Amino acid sequence: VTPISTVQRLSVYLRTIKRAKESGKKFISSEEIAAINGYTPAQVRKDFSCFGSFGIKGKGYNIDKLIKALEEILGLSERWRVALVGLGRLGKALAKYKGFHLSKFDIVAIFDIDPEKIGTKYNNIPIYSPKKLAQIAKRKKIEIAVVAVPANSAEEAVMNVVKAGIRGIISFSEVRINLPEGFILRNVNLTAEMETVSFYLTHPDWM
Amino acid sequence: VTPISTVQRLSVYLRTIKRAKESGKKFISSEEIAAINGYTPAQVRKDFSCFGSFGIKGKGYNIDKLIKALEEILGLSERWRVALVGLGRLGKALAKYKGFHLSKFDIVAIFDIDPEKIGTKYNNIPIYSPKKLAQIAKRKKIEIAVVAVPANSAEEAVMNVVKAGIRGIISFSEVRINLPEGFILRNVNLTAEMETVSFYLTHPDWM
Ligand SMILES: NC(=O)c1ccc[n+]([C@@H]2O[C@H](COP(=O)([O-])OP(=O)(O)OC[C@H]3O[C@@H](n4cnc5c(N)ncnc54)[C@H](O)[C@@H]3O)[C@@H](O)[C@H]2O)c1
Ligand SMILES: NC(=O)c1ccc[n+]([C@@H]2O[C@H](COP(=O)([O-])OP(=O)(O)OC[C@H]3O[C@@H](n4cnc5c(N)ncnc54)[C@H](O)[C@@H]3O)[C@@H](O)[C@H]2O)c1
Repeated sequence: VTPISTVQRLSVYLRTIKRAKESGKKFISSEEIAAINGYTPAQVRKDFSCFGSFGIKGKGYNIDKLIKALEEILGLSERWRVALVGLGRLGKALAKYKGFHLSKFDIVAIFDIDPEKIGTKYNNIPIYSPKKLAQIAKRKKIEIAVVAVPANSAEEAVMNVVKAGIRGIISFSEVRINLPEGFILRNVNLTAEMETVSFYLTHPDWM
Repeated sequence: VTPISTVQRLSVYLRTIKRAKESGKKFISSEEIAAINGYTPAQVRKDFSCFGSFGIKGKGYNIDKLIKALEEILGLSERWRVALVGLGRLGKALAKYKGFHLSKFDIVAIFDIDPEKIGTKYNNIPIYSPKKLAQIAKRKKIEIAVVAVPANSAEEAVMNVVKAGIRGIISFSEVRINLPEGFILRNVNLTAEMETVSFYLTHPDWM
């Protein structure tokens, strides 16, 4: 079992190393990766060692090799097809966000209960009724769903996603349900980021 | 120095324990806290031990005492006054989000360059020109800013926040600048959540 905190560090490492590549670097050390993100070099080396060996003693890690390995580990060698459920204020910001496409996630279908939206497109993505989720998910090979509906309909919307057989789920309202084997549900909560900031403002010498 | 990953786990523990309180529990064990969130009981105990001792051998942690202690550690004993910079699709979703208020963060002012928005209100929050950020931040004792402007103006908007003396910053577009002592900048990137999902879909037996 790989703890979620390890996976999230791998994501951070990948972003750091991609930025280093953009600035023309060819090698990067665990010290550099750690310093930029507030981790320890030992933590970086330990995380990498779980997945194979990429470093050369004294020279650091080859940036191209490391990006390829991390992308493979994070499942980013292929593109993922994503459904967006709920096209409100947040849904619209997510549908327009270029970062998803840059990192291999393509929103290919939107689902909303609002009759004014069904049958139209947003950012060139077709909008369907949630009743068609199972049918469209199969046809478009959708494997991930992002749920951005009001809190009081989030559980019902997530259950609908599970019933449609979409195994990866991200919800912007806390949902706690029992999932079948092989399904993963991530509850995204931006207050956790706010609490990180309030922690360090309260304890500035622990930064 | 407290690593960011420790702080983010504390946030997750707090949410877990608050939910247990809502369901009427009085005590909770490190095993229960760990199991719900995919951590180990040893990790939970280690995290708590950094900040004091709250547990009673054999009975687990007193939920009311633990909530109070975690809120104090995370700096949530007081309410924080927050500025929102950028009132676009994402900004509107953040301004309406009830979760911030529930966990002690109040958006008290909005700043946007769009002349049609300046001088009006959104969700009963006044909208100002970004030129007034320093003046309004001082008057309303704002200590945290959430920046949701287009990627190409994010660095300029964050610099403006720093100049206004607002020490806690959350940006939805990656910004890398040198910060004065005592300032904290968190770059929020929802693709990290997507990558967590793609990791576990690629390695289902590591869940
Ligand atoms: N976790 C966070 O940090 C965070 C931040 C901001 C917003 N949110 C949450 O995100 C959610 C969306 O916020 P918003 O401002 O975009 O709300 P909104 O009301 O603007 O949009 C909701 C959309 O969902 C649609 N909808 C409602 N029920 C549906 C269903 N069962 N299936 C499909 N579509 C459905 C509506 O027609 C609407 O278009 C809210 O629950 C909010 O609390 C969370
Ligand atoms: N990190 C993530 O996961 C994620 C997800 C969604 C969106 N985003 C990012 O969030 C940002 C906002 O997205 P959006 O869809 O709301 O964009 P938007 O264009 O709808 O809104 C931008 C708003 O910012 C205002 N603005 C522009 N420059 C400004 C400045 N210098 N100071 C103050 N206000 C300014 C505009 O007037 C507008 O109201 C984008 O950069 C987008 O890439 C990030």
